[in-house]
Amino acid sequence: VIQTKNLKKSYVSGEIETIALKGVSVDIKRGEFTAIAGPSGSGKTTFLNIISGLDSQFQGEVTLAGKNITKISKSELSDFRRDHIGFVFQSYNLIPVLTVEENVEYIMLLQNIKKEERKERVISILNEVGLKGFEKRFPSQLSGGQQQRVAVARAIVSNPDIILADEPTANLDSKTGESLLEMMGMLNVEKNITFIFSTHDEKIMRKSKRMIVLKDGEIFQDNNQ
Amino acid sequence: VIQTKNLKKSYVSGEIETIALKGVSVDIKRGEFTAIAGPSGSGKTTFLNIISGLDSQFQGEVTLAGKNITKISKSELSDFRRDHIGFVFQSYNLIPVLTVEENVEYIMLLQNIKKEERKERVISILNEVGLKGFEKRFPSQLSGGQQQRVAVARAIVSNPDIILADEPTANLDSKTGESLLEMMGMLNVEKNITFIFSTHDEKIMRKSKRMIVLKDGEIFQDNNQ
Ligand SMILES: Nc1ncnc2c1ncn2[C@@H]1O[C@H](COP(=O)(O)OP(=O)(O)OP(=O)(O)O)[C@@H](O)[C@H]1O
Ligand SMILES: Nc1ncnc2c1ncn2[C@@H]1O[C@H](COP(=O)(O)OP(=O)(O)OP(=O)(O)O)[C@@H](O)[C@H]1O
Ligand SMILES: [Mg+2]
Ligand SMILES: [Mg+2]
Repeated sequence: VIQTKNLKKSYVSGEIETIALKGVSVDIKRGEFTAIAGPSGSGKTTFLNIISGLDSQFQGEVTLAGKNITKISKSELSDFRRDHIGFVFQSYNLIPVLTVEENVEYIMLLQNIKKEERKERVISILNEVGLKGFEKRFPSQLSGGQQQRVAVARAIVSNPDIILADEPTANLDSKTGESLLEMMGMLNVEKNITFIFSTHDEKIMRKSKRMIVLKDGEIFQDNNQ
Repeated sequence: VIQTKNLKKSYVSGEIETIALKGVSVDIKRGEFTAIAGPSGSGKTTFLNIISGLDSQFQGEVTLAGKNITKISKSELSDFRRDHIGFVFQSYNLIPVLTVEENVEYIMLLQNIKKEERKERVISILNEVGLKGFEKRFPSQLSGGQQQRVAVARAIVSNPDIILADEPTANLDSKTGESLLEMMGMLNVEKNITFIFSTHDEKIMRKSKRMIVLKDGEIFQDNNQ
């Protein structure tokens, strides 16, 4: 469902050029439960931002659900992303002026889902991530790990085909992280949702069926091959 | 060096009242290397914000280096904090318009340390946290874990007596996290700096001499007693 061929990316600012990805080729199939691991600065976030269509400045080829994302229009790509991809940012990126409920519901508003169904799904997913009763709070009224779980709930609630999560358990204690992971494992098995996690968490790496290890912008190891 | 007696804290906003700490009494001695553990939402960040003097809205007593912090003036408390406490925020809180070098150097400017010495210490501490050569970058040009390490470098560079770190290794791979921890362990042994970490990282818990576990705003376990 996601292929990259010789993916390269460098960030240029002023005289500084940082090569973040040096030619990453990978083939991820529908229904995979795959971890992207590697040291701090190895290119995990850069990789996820590109394969999700968020970052369009790169060299090489990226194919998403059979479409070459450099060849389709911006609006077709953002419609595809809204309808098929759930994304969890490393820094959560919750909208501060919206409540927890409004943050989680937002994508379903764009998809014209009826109010009753939206409300039902928001309450159910918040309950699943352990945040029952937190609907009316604002992000600034939450702990770090609570904000992180709202970000995960938001990515899952619209039933996407693909969930890309950047460090989804970094601020969670092991019990909370474990139950979150179990929930995502069930979605993967029951609904065949493809999961790709960037992570340092050894629990996620152990639970993943496949692990791709990045090092200095290259694939160091891929236990699928 | 830090005592709390029956520390209570609740956040009130509109009709919602959240009791974050329900009477925490703890005595932390100079030179300790102590972890504060506990589930997401158990009160770790709230506790660190109060004992560092950042949050002055609480009930109960807090004594910092022999002074009752509710009885001293705001300016005396903020001078004390600047000269004696290094703080690592859970969300790093780097200043976006300053470079890495300027972010780390900032406190030493307030302490009127000479330019040559400031520059030397910044280069040395960035090297120690594995970010040699990143001096001129801005926070937005760094990975998550790189920003986190800048936040740790900033807390340590002014040689404080007490370092309070909220989840200092959450976005670091285990090797980078381990070397950071080792560096902090050496500062603790060689300079008798008191370290208090809020953490979910089992490596930090194993390395700590003392662990206080919070649960729902109370002390669940303290292996010092
Ligand atoms: N500004 C705030 N307004 C209202 N409630 C808050 C605020 N900050 C924290 N809380 C609540 O207080 C409780 C304790 O929060 P705290 O941030 O101290 O937990 P924590 O142990 O640091 O959690 P985590 O491991 O997720 O960072 C939580 O239930 C949280 O929702
Ligand atoms: N906006 C940017 N401008 C310049 N350089 C950047 C930018 N974002 C990332 N980089 C650099 O690109 C490299 C890869 O960064 P990336 O964020 O993908 O790493 P990562 O594997 O996600 O790290 P972490 O585990 O610390 O989150 C790093 O060296 C980083 O400094
Ligand atoms: Mg990252
Ligand atoms: Mg916290």
